[in-house]
Amino acid sequence: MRITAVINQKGGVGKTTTTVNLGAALARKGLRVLLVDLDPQANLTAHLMMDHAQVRTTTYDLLMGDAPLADVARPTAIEGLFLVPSAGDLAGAEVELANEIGREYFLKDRLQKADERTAVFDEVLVDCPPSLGLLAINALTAADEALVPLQAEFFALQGMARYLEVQNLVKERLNPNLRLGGIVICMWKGQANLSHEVREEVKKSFGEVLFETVIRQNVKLAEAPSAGKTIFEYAADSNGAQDYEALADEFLARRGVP
Amino acid sequence: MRITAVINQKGGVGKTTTTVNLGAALARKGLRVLLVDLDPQANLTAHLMMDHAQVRTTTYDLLMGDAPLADVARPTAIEGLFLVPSAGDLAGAEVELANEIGREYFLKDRLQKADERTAVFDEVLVDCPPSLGLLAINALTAADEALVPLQAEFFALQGMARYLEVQNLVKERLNPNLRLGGIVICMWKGQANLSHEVREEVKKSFGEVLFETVIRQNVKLAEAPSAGKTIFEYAADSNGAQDYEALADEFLARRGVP
Ligand SMILES: Nc1ncnc2c1ncn2[C@@H]1O[C@H](COP(=O)(O)OP(=O)(O)OP(=O)(O)O)[C@@H](O)[C@H]1O
Ligand SMILES: Nc1ncnc2c1ncn2[C@@H]1O[C@H](COP(=O)(O)OP(=O)(O)OP(=O)(O)O)[C@@H](O)[C@H]1O
Ligand SMILES: [Mg+2]
Ligand SMILES: [Mg+2]
Repeated sequence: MRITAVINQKGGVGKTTTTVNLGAALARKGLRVLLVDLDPQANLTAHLMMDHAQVRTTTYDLLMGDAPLADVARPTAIEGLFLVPSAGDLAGAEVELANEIGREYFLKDRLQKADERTAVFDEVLVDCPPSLGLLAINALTAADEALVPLQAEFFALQGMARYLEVQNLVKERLNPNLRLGGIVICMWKGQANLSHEVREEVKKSFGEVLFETVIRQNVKLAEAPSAGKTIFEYAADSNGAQDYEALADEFLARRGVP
Repeated sequence: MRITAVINQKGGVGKTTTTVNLGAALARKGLRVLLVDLDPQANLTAHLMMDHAQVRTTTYDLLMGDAPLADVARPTAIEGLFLVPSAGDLAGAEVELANEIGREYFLKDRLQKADERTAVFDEVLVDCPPSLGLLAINALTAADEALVPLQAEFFALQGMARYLEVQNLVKERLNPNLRLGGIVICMWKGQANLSHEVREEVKKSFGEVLFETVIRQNVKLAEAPSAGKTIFEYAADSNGAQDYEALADEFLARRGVP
């Protein structure tokens, strides 16, 4: 079971969109994939049409309660794709965790307590909120690697510098295994010089870490959530479906999975 | 001195872009405008090219230290436009505030302590981080009104429901004057049915609160920050400049300012 934190404190860069669609692309290749909604906004949960009435136990119960992972992870409409849904109660977790001993290890501890019912997950993707608070730190502490969606715009580079500071601290003090698995450019519009300049800058600073695959701006990706579908069910021939399929191939190739 | 919180916990919807350009448009009309960067990401500060070397006292010093507003508010390159810059130290404030008595009133208290040197500000716009944590609550507690930038995409409506819950609690318990001054649609692409559906939905739910002015998607708005300029210096004839000019007119008309 490999754990990836999908993280960037900059808002609106494609974290949730990447979690759903990369997750779905991996499930389509026969892997068993668990998505964890670690954002109190619960966009990932809404995207997969987990109507709040259906949601019994949430990420909050996993983190702060006694609910085992097997009870909280629910199947989605996509074969092989499971979700730990979140709700507004998760907003409270950040404050409640603040005074707990070992507050950074709560998620790691719960995911590792997986019993034989949940040990079958191949990949876990954790959708993070747009911040570097305790929920995001929990994700980085539990993760084998971080995947950073990035929008090729001005604020991206400043954000990366800040993110790396935090990742290095987590690696030093909480999770020595943590590595930056990849940066993926999302919402690529490619029409402005700015996008190309930022991409070059990222390539210069991060080299191989930057995925070759770029997720192009594609209105179908923005529409799919309102239909409660992943891009593969909503618009299988779209650029969005192609790009996330290509990202999944590259993601697995980096793992050495043929 | 009227205080407006520019707020939406959904990330990447145009909060910083609106704070800078609405602020600049108001300053161009002869008003004295103070922008407060309340986001540890410090995008607003970077946009106005406040090189970190120039930044001596920050929003953190204002909130947590003893620095009076007059010492922290700095002039920008734009006449009549001032900025309280932020830096990474602000990330600590959220945790430090958690155990303080009256923790929600820190910003309100500092802005109200304004002496004759700062009493001349007509408008204060506070750029909020993408969350509803203590920094955002401080902004809502200090504010006369909230301005909510909104992207006409699927997650917008779910976000608004959550936002209103929090605004109502702040109004009930901390700031009875608080009102929702306006919702402004940003990054309008208008090409997808989805955008129109969301806009209709918002109109239905919020009526007059929704600004007539819509900020269209315009690459010049995304480029201006890399030049350290507002849209009016960077591309005065662009859609972006027109739209933020129109927003400023509507913003003032709502105040009854001729
Ligand atoms: N490649 C793309 N093309 C077009 N629209 C996209 C693309 N990726 C994401 N979007 C849309 O852009 C918006 C922001 O994306 P998303 O919500 O996934 O970002 P996020 O980083 O998870 O945001 P937050 O910081 O609020 O968690 C959403 O409305 C989404 O549907
Ligand atoms: N109308 C617009 N047209 C084109 N690009 C825009 C527009 N408004 C904002 N942008 C760009 O979109 C990105 C997100 O905008 P911005 O950073 O202002 O949002 P935000 O809500 O402040 O984000 P955060 O939640 O991270 O604070 C930025 O790169 C910005 O330059
Ligand atoms: Mg998200
Ligand atoms: Mg911002």
